[in-house]
Amino acid sequence: DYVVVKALENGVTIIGLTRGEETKFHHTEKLDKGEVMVAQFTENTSAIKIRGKAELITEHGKVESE
Amino acid sequence: DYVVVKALENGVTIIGLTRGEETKFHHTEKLDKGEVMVAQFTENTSAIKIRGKAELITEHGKVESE
Amino acid sequence: DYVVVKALENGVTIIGLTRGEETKFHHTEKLDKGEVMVAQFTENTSAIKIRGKAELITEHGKVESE
Amino acid sequence: DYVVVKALENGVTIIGLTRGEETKFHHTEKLDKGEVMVAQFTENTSAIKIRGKAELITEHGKVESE
Amino acid sequence: DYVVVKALENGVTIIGLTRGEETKFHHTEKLDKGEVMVAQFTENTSAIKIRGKAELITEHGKVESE
Amino acid sequence: DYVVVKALENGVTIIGLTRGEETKFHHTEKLDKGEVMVAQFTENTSAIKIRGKAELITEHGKVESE
Amino acid sequence: DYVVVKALENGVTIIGLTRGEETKFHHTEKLDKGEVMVAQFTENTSAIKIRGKAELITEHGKVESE
Amino acid sequence: DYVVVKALENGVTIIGLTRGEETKFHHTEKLDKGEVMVAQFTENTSAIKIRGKAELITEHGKVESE
Amino acid sequence: DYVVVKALENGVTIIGLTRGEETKFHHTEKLDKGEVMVAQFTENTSAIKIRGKAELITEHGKVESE
Amino acid sequence: DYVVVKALENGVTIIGLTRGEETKFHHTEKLDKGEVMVAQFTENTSAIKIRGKAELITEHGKVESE
Amino acid sequence: DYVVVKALENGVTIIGLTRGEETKFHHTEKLDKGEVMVAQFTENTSAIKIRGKAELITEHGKVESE
Ligand SMILES: N[C@@H](Cc1c[nH]c2ccccc12)C(=O)O
Ligand SMILES: N[C@@H](Cc1c[nH]c2ccccc12)C(=O)O
Ligand SMILES: N[C@@H](Cc1c[nH]c2ccccc12)C(=O)O
Ligand SMILES: N[C@@H](Cc1c[nH]c2ccccc12)C(=O)O
Ligand SMILES: N[C@@H](Cc1c[nH]c2ccccc12)C(=O)O
Ligand SMILES: N[C@@H](Cc1c[nH]c2ccccc12)C(=O)O
Ligand SMILES: N[C@@H](Cc1c[nH]c2ccccc12)C(=O)O
Ligand SMILES: N[C@@H](Cc1c[nH]c2ccccc12)C(=O)O
Ligand SMILES: N[C@@H](Cc1c[nH]c2ccccc12)C(=O)O
Ligand SMILES: N[C@@H](Cc1c[nH]c2ccccc12)C(=O)O
Ligand SMILES: N[C@@H](Cc1c[nH]c2ccccc12)C(=O)O
Repeated sequence: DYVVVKALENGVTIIGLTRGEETKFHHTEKLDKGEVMVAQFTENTSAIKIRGKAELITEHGKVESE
Repeated sequence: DYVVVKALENGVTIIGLTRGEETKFHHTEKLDKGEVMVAQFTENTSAIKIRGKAELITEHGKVESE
Repeated sequence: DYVVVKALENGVTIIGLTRGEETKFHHTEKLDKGEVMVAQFTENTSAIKIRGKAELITEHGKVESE
Repeated sequence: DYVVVKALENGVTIIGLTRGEETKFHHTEKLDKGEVMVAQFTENTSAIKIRGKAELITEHGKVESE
Repeated sequence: DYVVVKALENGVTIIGLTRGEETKFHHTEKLDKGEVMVAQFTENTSAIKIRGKAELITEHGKVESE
Repeated sequence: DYVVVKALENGVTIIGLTRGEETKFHHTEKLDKGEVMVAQFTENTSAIKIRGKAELITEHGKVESE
Repeated sequence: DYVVVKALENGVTIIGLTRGEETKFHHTEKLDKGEVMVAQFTENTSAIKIRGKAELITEHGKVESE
Repeated sequence: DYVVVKALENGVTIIGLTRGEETKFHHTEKLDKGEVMVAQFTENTSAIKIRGKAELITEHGKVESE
Repeated sequence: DYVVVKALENGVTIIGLTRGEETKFHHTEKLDKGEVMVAQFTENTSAIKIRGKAELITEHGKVESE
Repeated sequence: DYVVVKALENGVTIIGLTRGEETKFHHTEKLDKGEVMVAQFTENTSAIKIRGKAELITEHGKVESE
Repeated sequence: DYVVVKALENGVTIIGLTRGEETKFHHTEKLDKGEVMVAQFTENTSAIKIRGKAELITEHGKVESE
């Protein structure tokens, strides 16, 4: 399982939330406009949060964050 | 298995309910309008509750919470 | 395996029935109108009952409880 | 594997039959009109019987009990 | 793997045949008109026989017994 | 894996052939017209033979024996 | 994995070839016109040969032997 | 995984090539016109060669050898 | 799981991010215009970032980085 | 996983490349025009090269070598 | 998982990149115009790079390198 994120503006952030009893931010990846990141769910990442204007593509379809 | 939630207004909350004999809220994540969260079911999360106006995308299709 | 429930009125209840030889209610989650809950089948939950007006989405399609 | 049952009248019953050499009724769940139950096959339940007017949805399609 | 049987008349019987070297009837479930039974193949049941007028739904499609 | 057989006349026989180095008939089940049998491949049955007029439904489609 | 063979004339033969370093005929099953045989690949059978006029149905489609 | 071969002329040969570091012919099966062979890949066979005019059906579609 | 990247200009970079608690760049592969790279997710790579003008093809569809 | 190769001219070669740290040719199979070879990926073969005019069919579609 | 590469000109190269913490070129296979190579991802190869004019076919579709 992975998600594809394309930044539609500068300063888009992709945040990895920790797996386990606690839910914290363990990593924030900044994307500039046009950059694409493909990120898996992992032993350390069980939720992903996206801020800023971006296009998100998952197994269940597409959605745009703003 | 994961769900995709896009907040359509500020103050949308995504609540993780505990897996096991007891069912409690273990984490509440707040989303501002336009933010997107992709959240898995995990060893700690066996149910997810969404409050506020948001678009929810799952394997079985789309639905909007209000 | 999980089901998606969207409450179409206040006071919708989602009831988890115990897995095992006995079948009892182990948890009742109340939903207000517009709230959505996504609930898995688990080691503790092998049947789910829905009361009140709600939209239920499963792998096999949609149905509305009343 | 699970089945979805929506009661179309009061007094619908969903009966769980035991897994194993013997086949007995181990649980009968009553549904009022409009209520929906989603029930898995489990270690204890290898057959399910439905009495009364209800809509049944399974992997192989829909059928109405009367 | 399971089959869905809807009785179209009273007195429909669903017979479970034993798994193993011997093939005997281990259980006969009677259905009244309109009743529905969903029955799995199990450790004890490797063949199922249906007598009387009923609608049978399996993975491979529908057929009516008479 | 299972096959569905509907007898279109009396005296249809469904024969189970043994799994293993030897191939013998281990069981013959007689069906009357209209009766339906759903039979799995098992530890004891690796081939099935059908005699008489019947409708056979498998994963790969339908065929009629005569 | 199994194949379905319907004999279109008398004297159709379905031959099981041995699995392993050697390839020999371990069993020949004769079918009369109209009879149907459903035969799996097994620990003992890794190839199947069909002689005479028959209809063969497999996962990859239908073909007629002559 | 298996392939289906129907001979369109006499003298069609289906050759099994050995699995392992060496690649040799371990078995050649002759087919007369109209005969059909269904052959699996096995512990001993990791490649299959077909000579003569025949119709070959695999998971990926049909092709005719000449 | 793998992604396919075709560089649409010179100097496109494909960056592998480390799996585990820390998220760092472990490898950057430069592509010239027209070159294609097919890269898996691995024990060492749980996220991939693409900079520059390229076409990205994944299981969930196509997207162009800029 | 296997590939199907039909030679469209004499002298087509199918080359097996070794699995492991080294990549060498471990076997070259010659095909005459019209002959078909179906070859798996194996413990010994992790890449296959085709020279000469042939039709290649894989899971991902058809392509002709020249 | 494998990819299919057809060289559309002479001198096309298919490069295998090492699996593990380090990413190096472990093998470069040269293709002449018309030659086809089918290459798996393996214990040693977790990324593949293609240079020169070729047609690449993967699970996710086709793309041409230049
Ligand atoms: N730490 C949580 C993170 C999480 C995953 N899915 C969630 C849904 C709601 C709230 C939190 C979460 C967990 O691993 O379970
Ligand atoms: N603690 C419960 C949470 C839950 C999951 N699915 C449910 C359905 C209904 C009620 C509660 C639940 C469990 O793990 O089983
Ligand atoms: N305790 C039961 C609950 C149940 C699941 N499916 C059912 C169907 C009918 C009646 C009860 C049930 C069990 O785990 O098996
Ligand atoms: N006790 C039986 C119940 C059953 C399942 N499927 C059946 C079909 C027919 C009759 C009985 C059954 C068993 O576990 O096997
Ligand atoms: N006892 C038999 C029952 C059976 C299953 N499939 C069959 C087909 C034909 C005859 C008998 C059977 C077995 O487990 O194998
Ligand atoms: N005893 C044989 C029965 C069989 C299965 N498939 C066959 C095909 C042809 C002939 C015999 C068979 C076996 O288990 O393998
Ligand atoms: N004994 C051979 C039988 C066989 C299977 N597939 C084949 C293809 C060609 C020739 C022989 C075979 C084996 O198990 O491998
Ligand atoms: N002995 C070889 C046979 C083989 C399979 N696929 C091939 C492709 C090309 C050449 C040889 C082969 C192996 O098991 O790997
Ligand atoms: N080190 C992280 C990398 C990562 C994967 N997916 C992510 C999503 C968001 C942020 C970081 C990541 C991990 O393995 O989990
Ligand atoms: N020996 C290599 C062969 C190989 C497979 N796929 C490749 C792609 C490119 C180059 C070489 C290869 C390996 O097993 O990994
Ligand atoms: N050595 C790396 C190679 C690699 C695979 N996918 C990648 C994506 C980007 C950069 C490098 C890679 C690994 O096995 O993980």
